[in-house]
Amino acid sequence: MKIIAIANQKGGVGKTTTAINLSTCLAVAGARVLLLDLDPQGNASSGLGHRAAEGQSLYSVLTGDDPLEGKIQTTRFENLSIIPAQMELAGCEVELVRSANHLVRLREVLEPLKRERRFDYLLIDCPPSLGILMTSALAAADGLLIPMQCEYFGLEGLARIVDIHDQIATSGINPSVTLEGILMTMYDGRTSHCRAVVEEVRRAFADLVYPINIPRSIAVAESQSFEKALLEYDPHGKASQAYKQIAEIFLSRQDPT
Amino acid sequence: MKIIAIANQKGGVGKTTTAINLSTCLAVAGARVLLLDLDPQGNASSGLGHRAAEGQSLYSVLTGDDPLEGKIQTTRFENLSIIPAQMELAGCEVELVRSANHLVRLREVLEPLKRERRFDYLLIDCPPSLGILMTSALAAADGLLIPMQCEYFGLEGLARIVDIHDQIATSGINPSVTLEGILMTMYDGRTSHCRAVVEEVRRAFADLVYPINIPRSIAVAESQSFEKALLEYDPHGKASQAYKQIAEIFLSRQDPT
Ligand SMILES: Nc1ncnc2c1ncn2[C@@H]1O[C@H](COP(=O)(O)OP(=O)(O)OP(=O)(O)O)[C@@H](O)[C@H]1O
Ligand SMILES: Nc1ncnc2c1ncn2[C@@H]1O[C@H](COP(=O)(O)OP(=O)(O)OP(=O)(O)O)[C@@H](O)[C@H]1O
Ligand SMILES: [Mg+2]
Ligand SMILES: [Mg+2]
Repeated sequence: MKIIAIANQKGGVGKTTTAINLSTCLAVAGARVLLLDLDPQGNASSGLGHRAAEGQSLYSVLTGDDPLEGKIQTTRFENLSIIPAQMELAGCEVELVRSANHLVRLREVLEPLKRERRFDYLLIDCPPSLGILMTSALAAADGLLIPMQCEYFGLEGLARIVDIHDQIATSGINPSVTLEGILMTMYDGRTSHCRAVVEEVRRAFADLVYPINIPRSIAVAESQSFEKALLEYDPHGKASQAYKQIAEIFLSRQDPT
Repeated sequence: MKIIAIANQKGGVGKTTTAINLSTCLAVAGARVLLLDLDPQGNASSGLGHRAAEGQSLYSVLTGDDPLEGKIQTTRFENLSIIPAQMELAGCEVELVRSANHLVRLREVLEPLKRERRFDYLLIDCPPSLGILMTSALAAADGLLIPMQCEYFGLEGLARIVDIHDQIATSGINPSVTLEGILMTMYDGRTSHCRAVVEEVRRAFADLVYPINIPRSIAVAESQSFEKALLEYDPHGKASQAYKQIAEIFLSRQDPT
C-alpha cells in the first residue's frame, strides 16, 4: 500500500479538490483506495457526502487506543473507503505534541494497513498549516503530491514545502519519502502571469510536474456543493477529464512491484 | 487604536490580499496603520516588499522579552508601518502553548501601542489554521474581519469562524470582540454558483456583509509578484477600486469617538 500525502501549507491551492478527485478516479480505474481526511475542517469528507460526527475521525486512534478499523467507512464507490475528519482532530495539534513519539504516531497507526494489503493507495488530505497533522502525514508517507496554484504566492509556498520535504527526508524522520509530483491547479491559460508561473515551475522541477494542468472550472465548486466527485457531477467537463488523465499518469508512474 | 484581525481558517480566501490592500488604502486615506503579519509564511510581508530575516518577526517578543518597538518597520507609505512575519513564528504554535497565559500573550504585547495612540488601526493578517497564532489574534482584537470566497467550501468555513468568534466572546477570553464584517472576495458575477453563495451569505448576515464584492482580477496576483499594493500597480483596475471603496466603507463604520 503506497501512502501519498497531498500537502501544501499554502491555503486554497486545491489539496482537497485533488484528494476527492484523484481518489475517486483511481477507484473507478480499479485501484483500491483509502482516503484519509486529516484536516479538522473536513472539506474532503463533506465534499464526498461523508460529513463526520464526533468520534468518527482518527482523533481517538491517534491520541488514545481506539482501533483504526472502527474509523474506516465504505463509500458509494466500490473501491473507495474513507476515514473522515471532524473538528476534534484539531485537538491533535496540542495533545500529540506532548507525547514522546508524536511525529511518528500516525505512521504507527497506519502500519497494520500496510501489512494487510487491503488497499493499493492511501491518500491523505492535509490541512494548510505547518502543524503536527501535516508533519505527521509527511512522516508517514511514501510520496508527497503537491498541488499548487499558478500564482506568485504559490511559488513561495512551493519552495517552502519542498524545503520541508527535504528536512523530513534528511533528518531521518522519513528517509524514504519521495516527491511524487507537483500538480498545477486552477490553471487559466489566458493570463500571462499564470503561464509564467507554470513555466518557472516546469523549468525548476521538470518531469516532477504533471504534464496536465487542472483548468479553472466552476464545475469544481459546484460539484462540492452537491457533495459529488467531478466524475459524477460533470464527467465530460474539462476539470473532470484533467483529473482522469492525472490519475492515469499517476498509475503509470507507479513501480510495477 | 482599533485592532482588526483579518481571519478565516479556510485557506486561500484573500486574507493576505485584504491585509495588504486595506492597510495601504487606509494609509493613503490618512489613517495611521500598523500591519502585523502573523502568518509564518509571510505572504503579506513579501507582498509589500518587506520579506523578513530571522529575528525580525514578533516571535522573540511573544516567546521572550524582546521589546515590541524593535520589530516595527516603516514602509514606503507614510502612514503605514509593518511588523513582518518569518518562519520562526511557527515556533509559537509549540512554545506559546506551554506558557500559562498563552492565549492573551499577544494582547499583552500590543497593550502599550493602545495606550500610545500612535496608530489608528492595527490590522493582523492571520494564518489559515485554528492554532495559537490565529486564536491569539482573536483574543487581542477589537473586531474580526472575515474575507471569504464565493464557493461552497467557503460557506462551511464562514460558519466555522463565526462559531469560533462566538466562543471567544462568550467564553470570556475576549468579551468585547465584534464581527467587523464579512468581505466577499474573488467574486465572479458570471457564475450562478458564486451569485448563489453571495446571496446566501447576505441573507444570513445582512449588513455585516460589505456591499461591495472584491472582483476576481489577475492584477491581484500580478501586483504581489511585483511586491506592490494594487493602488500602486493597477490603481484604476476593478480590484483596486473595490478595495478603495471597502476602505471608505470601513472608515465610515468606525465609531467617531
Ligand atoms: N480547478 C478548479 N477550478 C475552479 N475552482 C477550483 C478548482 N480547484 C479548486 N477550486 C476551488 O477552490 C477552492 C479551494 O480549493 P480546495 O478547498 O480544494 O483547496 P485546499 O488547498 O484544500 O484548501 P485548504 O488549504 O483550505 O485546505 C474550493 O472552493 C474549490 O472548489
Ligand atoms: N480578487 C482576486 N482576484 C484574483 N486573485 C486573487 C484575488 N484575491 C486573492 N487572489 C489570489 O488568490 C491567492 C490567495 O489569496 P491570499 O493569499 O490573499 O489568500 P489567503 O487567505 O491569505 O491565503 P492563506 O490561507 O494561504 O493565508 C493569491 O495568489 C492571490 O493573489
Ligand atoms: Mg483542503
Ligand atoms: Mg495569507
